[in-house]
Amino acid sequence: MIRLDKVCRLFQVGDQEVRALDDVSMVIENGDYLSIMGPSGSGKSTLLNVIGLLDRPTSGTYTLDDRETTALNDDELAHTRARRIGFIFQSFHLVSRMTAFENVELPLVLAGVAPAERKPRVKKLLDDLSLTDRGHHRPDQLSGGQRQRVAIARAMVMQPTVLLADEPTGNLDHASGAEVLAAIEQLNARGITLIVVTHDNEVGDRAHRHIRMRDGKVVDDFAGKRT
Amino acid sequence: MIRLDKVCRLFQVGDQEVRALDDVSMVIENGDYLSIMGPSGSGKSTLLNVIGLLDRPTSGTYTLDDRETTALNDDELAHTRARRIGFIFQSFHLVSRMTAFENVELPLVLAGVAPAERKPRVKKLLDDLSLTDRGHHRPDQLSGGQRQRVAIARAMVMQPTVLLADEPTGNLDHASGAEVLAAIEQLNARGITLIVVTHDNEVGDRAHRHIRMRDGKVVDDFAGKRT
Ligand SMILES: Nc1ncnc2c1ncn2[C@@H]1O[C@H](COP(=O)(O)OP(=O)(O)OP(=O)(O)O)[C@@H](O)[C@H]1O
Ligand SMILES: Nc1ncnc2c1ncn2[C@@H]1O[C@H](COP(=O)(O)OP(=O)(O)OP(=O)(O)O)[C@@H](O)[C@H]1O
Ligand SMILES: [Mg+2]
Ligand SMILES: [Mg+2]
Repeated sequence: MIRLDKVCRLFQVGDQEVRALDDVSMVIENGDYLSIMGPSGSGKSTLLNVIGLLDRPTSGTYTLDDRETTALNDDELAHTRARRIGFIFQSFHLVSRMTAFENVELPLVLAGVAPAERKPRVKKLLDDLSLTDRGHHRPDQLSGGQRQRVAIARAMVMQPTVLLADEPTGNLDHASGAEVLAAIEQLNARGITLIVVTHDNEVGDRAHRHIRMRDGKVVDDFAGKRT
Repeated sequence: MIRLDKVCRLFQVGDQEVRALDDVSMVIENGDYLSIMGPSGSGKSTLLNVIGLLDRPTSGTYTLDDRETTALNDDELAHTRARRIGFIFQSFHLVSRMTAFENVELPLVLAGVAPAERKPRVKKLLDDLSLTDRGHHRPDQLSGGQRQRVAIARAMVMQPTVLLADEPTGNLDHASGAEVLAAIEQLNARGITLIVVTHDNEVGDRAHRHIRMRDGKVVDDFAGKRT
């Protein structure tokens, strides 16, 4: 379970203070499927980064399965993150000197999974996302949407307990986007908590619960399929 | 006028050959407003890179206002590009150690425009794209959509004769996207040739002429507003 209590995240730029998250409180149960929408700059990525243990609140608390994360040191954060959280970044963050296959395989390599087990797992994910012929391309040899799908595959390959997707279909045509959504929703159907930040209403509407943000605040939080 | 004649662009990856552009021919008149749509990996960015003189055809010719570009050397290409073409990249390519303001100002600095003239021009563009309070933020201190708008402002600041936009609204909510489209369409209204690659049908429909690509080929090319 994810519990945020009065979380604030302030950024300082020169003498300007930016309230990227302003007093955010919420509870997310295991296996929930949330969408987060709102204007550009409203705090969506910052919220995801805090939930994903990539960033710490300035104030307030974040409890992940009864562990108070704000009390953990950086090593403990990194360890929890690697074991439990899959993150699809808005700007992908692929390793430029590795191929698509190696990028997706990397979390499994770092976790000590044997080649005989990890190779077919990576291959299956690439096939599911129509990247079969692009496995040996490096990121600079891929289209924007292909890079996005590699980032998605990498986030899924460890079967994390929480999958955080920051604009996963932003660079994709309708058909590729549908493929991606089917894949991550299948993970949710198996019990993985799924949080999707999106600007696309059609994508956001598929979630079971809908969060809207504005100026660092959660201004709307309602459950139920809208269509 | 832009004229492509049987343009091919092949990429070699190991022993695999990718036909990113496959026998593309088209004529674009000065002041035209085109959208280019198609599946992920169909060749849209590659087509834009060739038109924008960032990449050369493997075969075929590209004539830009009666100059055969395939005969130009790299310096001449760079010179033509700097003077005439504004490019909004799918992955932004901002200078990470410069502020948003400095990123937008950079083309004017390189062109030798005096501070007294370039400062207000940059400020106006930042205001038009709702970036007024973010001018002194560096790219890593901006949201994804804010970075996208900085990339857009930079492409517009030199008043290029051709503006090439690769998925300019991919990271933007509806309102920010509308702001961007209004700004670039205003340039088109003043005679600038505008080519927009997009996955969003609502955005693509606004163009006066619609190109569809599939597997490196142009499979559709029709004029007129669809709605
Ligand atoms: N440098 C390269 N080396 C090898 N293959 C490449 C290279 N650049 C692009 N490709 C391949 O060429 C094809 C077209 O790429 P392009 O980037 O033009 O697609 P796109 O239509 O812009 O896709 P998207 O909608 O995903 O951005 C893709 O299949 C891609 O893998
Ligand atoms: N490192 C930072 N330093 C200063 N300000 C920051 C930093 N990171 C983000 N911000 C600011 O915090 C606000 C929220 O940023 P965030 O990336 O969470 O927005 P977002 O909702 O994801 O936007 P988008 O839809 O454009 O991706 C923005 O106004 C941004 O400029
Ligand atoms: Mg964001
Ligand atoms: Mg592209």
